[in-house]
Amino acid sequence: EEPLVRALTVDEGIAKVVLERVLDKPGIAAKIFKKLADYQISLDMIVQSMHKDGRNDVAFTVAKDDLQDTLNAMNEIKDEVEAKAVHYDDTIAKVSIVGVNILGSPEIIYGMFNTIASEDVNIDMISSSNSRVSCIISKSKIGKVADALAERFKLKAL
Amino acid sequence: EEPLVRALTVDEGIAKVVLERVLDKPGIAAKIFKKLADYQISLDMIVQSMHKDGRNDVAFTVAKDDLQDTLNAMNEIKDEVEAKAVHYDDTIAKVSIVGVNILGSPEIIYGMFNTIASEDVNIDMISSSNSRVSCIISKSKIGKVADALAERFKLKAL
Ligand SMILES: C[C@@H](O)[C@H](N)C(=O)O
Ligand SMILES: C[C@@H](O)[C@H](N)C(=O)O
Repeated sequence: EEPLVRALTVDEGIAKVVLERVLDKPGIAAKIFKKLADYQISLDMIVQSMHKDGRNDVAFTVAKDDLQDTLNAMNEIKDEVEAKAVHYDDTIAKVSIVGVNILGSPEIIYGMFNTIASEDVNIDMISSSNSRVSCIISKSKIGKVADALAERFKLKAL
Repeated sequence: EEPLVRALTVDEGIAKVVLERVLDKPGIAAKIFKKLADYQISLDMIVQSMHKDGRNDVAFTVAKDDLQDTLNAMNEIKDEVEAKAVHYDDTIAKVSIVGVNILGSPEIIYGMFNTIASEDVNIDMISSSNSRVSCIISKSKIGKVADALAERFKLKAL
């Protein structure tokens, strides 16, 4: 099927949490997410990129209402996974474009990032699956970015 | 709907590319993905986590057949985005669990990471959307990890 952006979604009810520089060895992610399961905390997005010097950052977003519980849970586990710090940011929002096989179209991907850049907005985090690309940006910019993306891809924001 | 893992997918035909320590300012991601669009390179997964000291890593996976073109494209752009290095790894594979609202179930997320950990396998990268969680691991481990996940979630690998 020809890749096409079918929808735009925006989520302002989330907060970002990052366990910085945890040990990059088997079992560490399991410990972190076991603790979140113990606290019954649903996840919104999980991102881990390349490790460096045997350490890695594990970043995820949760519902804002769960932020305090999440920080309590992460403070219980941070020594066991040797996190250098637990960072959080509740001034962020997520904007996503959705469509069948959109990663198959480099023009669509460039289109999203270029539209955000032309609003002079910095992209804080990126996560994707074959039918969705999500960017974390400053919450204060979400309105103008959503409008610009809706215009670029000729959509209505959901 | 009750979150449930409906499928397991495996992809061994990909390679990882990371632009390390690019400038973390508006427009940088657009430059990187413009170059990939110029080369007509489809993407498989894009991951960017938290920045540090005004720099960030932009990581993505492409089809193995596109790796050489991708490296050529990234070497053309690396100075403009001030990347410290262009890293690649073609010894990786991706395993994903798929299901409606699986991020809403912290037990399922923990289940995936714990199953990989119990095979003593390190998770290299993580990316997710609301219905899919993907892990990049060593290609040599993909068989046993896929089998263990299929057993854990009572599925057949697609
Ligand atoms: C690193 C890159 O994503 C940058 N933050 C941008 O917005 O383009
Ligand atoms: C950092 C964390 O993901 C680790 N690599 C693990 O496999 O658990």
